[in-house]
Amino acid sequence: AARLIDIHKTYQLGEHLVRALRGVSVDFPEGDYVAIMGSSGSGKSTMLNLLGALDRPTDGHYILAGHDVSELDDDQLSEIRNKLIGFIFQSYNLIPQYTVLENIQVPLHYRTHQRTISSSDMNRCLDLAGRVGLAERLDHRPFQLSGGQQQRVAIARALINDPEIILADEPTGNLDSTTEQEIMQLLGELNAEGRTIIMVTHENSVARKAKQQIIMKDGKIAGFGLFSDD
Amino acid sequence: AARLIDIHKTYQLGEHLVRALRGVSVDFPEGDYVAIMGSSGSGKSTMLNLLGALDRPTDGHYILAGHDVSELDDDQLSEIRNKLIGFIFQSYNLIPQYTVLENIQVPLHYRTHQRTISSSDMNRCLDLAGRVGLAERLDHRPFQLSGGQQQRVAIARALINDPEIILADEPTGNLDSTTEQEIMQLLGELNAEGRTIIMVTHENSVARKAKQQIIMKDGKIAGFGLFSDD
Ligand SMILES: Nc1ncnc2c1ncn2[C@@H]1O[C@H](COP(=O)(O)OP(=O)(O)OP(=O)(O)O)[C@@H](O)[C@H]1O
Ligand SMILES: Nc1ncnc2c1ncn2[C@@H]1O[C@H](COP(=O)(O)OP(=O)(O)OP(=O)(O)O)[C@@H](O)[C@H]1O
Ligand SMILES: [Mg+2]
Ligand SMILES: [Mg+2]
Repeated sequence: AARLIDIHKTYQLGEHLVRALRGVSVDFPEGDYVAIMGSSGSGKSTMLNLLGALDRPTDGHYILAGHDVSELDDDQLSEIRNKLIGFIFQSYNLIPQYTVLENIQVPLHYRTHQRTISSSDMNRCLDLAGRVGLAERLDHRPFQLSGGQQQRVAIARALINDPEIILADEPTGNLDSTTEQEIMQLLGELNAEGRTIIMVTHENSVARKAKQQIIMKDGKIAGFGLFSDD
Repeated sequence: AARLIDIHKTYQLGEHLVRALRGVSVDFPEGDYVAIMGSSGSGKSTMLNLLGALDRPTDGHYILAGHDVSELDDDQLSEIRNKLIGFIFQSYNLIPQYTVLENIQVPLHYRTHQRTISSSDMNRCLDLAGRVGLAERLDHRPFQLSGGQQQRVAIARALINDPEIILADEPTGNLDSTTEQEIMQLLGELNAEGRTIIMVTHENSVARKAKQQIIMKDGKIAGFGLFSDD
């Protein structure tokens, strides 16, 4: 589904260079379920942003669904991204002026083959809102929600287009263990349907639900498997 | 240090009433170290916002450092809050246009008895930035930082005025376990110095560092002590 080949990502900060990724190569076959772990600043979100085609590498190649992303222009990239990928951001990126329902619907407006919201779309919105426990809050806005409720809106929104690839950046960071288990249950079902899930987490309880774990350190893959310290 | 007496907080949402807190009474003596746990939406952040005098209860009394908060006007409240309380927000609330250093310095500008930044202030900024592992990033802005790095700026900022009361809303939600341990170490030292710490967390590994735990459910205190399920 997605393959990174010797990926480098460097940010220029004034005269300072931050080498966020320093040569990352990894293959994610379809149906994979991977947890990316590692210390704060080790490059996890940067890697996920590249996988989500939200950013381009400084060096190296990213093959997404058979296309080399560097050979696609921005429009082609947007189209592929919207069709294939659902992204749960580390800081949610909800639209403050939109209600919960409108936020969940945002990806539906980016579909190239269907511009209107059908009744089956609406049913799917209501169903997902119910799955994340927000059925009663559809007409409220982000500032009226708790941190965990906002996170759950971001999760529902990422899933509305039935994406083949789900990229989740700390999807349960603001959720208590019961709610976390419900979300992990949902992700497990999606993976069982054949979807590819790549999630960043720093919690072993979440990481062990995945099929394999990748550990990042200083912009490189340092190892595989769970941390053994807790 | 802080006492809640039969606190109610109700939000009006159109014709909908959300009763976020439904009769909460609890005393936090000086030097206390309490973890507040409970499911998403149970009222934890609302309680912390009231303790931080960032919001007023719909009913009940809040006694902060001997003053009934309802008898203080907004200016008096601001002054007490800035002098006594350091607040780590669930969504950080960093100022995007300010650098890391400028963000850490924000509370210094609100001091009523000293409007300029002295060299000892500056030393404290550098020291705190070092304590949270951000000494090299002082001139960068939030968008150039990872999620956990942004959280650490919020932590340093909350501590810059040497507050007597530290209110922390999920202070390690975006931190890996090593960085989390460093932050918990720092909070432990501050409590050993006599400061009162009230922190919201949904992680047992964090909650067990506190002296006691309070469990919230549906806007009320449902019990005390750690969750036994993980
Ligand atoms: N400004 C607001 N307007 C309306 N309702 C609100 C507002 N702020 C919070 N609420 C509601 O009050 C309830 C409690 O919210 P609160 O943020 O205290 O929960 P929490 O325990 O911190 O949850 P989480 O663990 O998800 O952060 C929730 O149902 C929330 O939607
Ligand atoms: N837009 C940017 N400009 C400059 N530097 C950046 C930018 N985005 C990220 N960085 C830097 O790149 C490095 C990796 O960041 P990244 O967000 O990938 O870390 P992370 O592993 O997700 O961390 P966390 O666990 O704290 O979220 C960090 O040093 C970060 O400060
Ligand atoms: Mg990150
Ligand atoms: Mg909260």
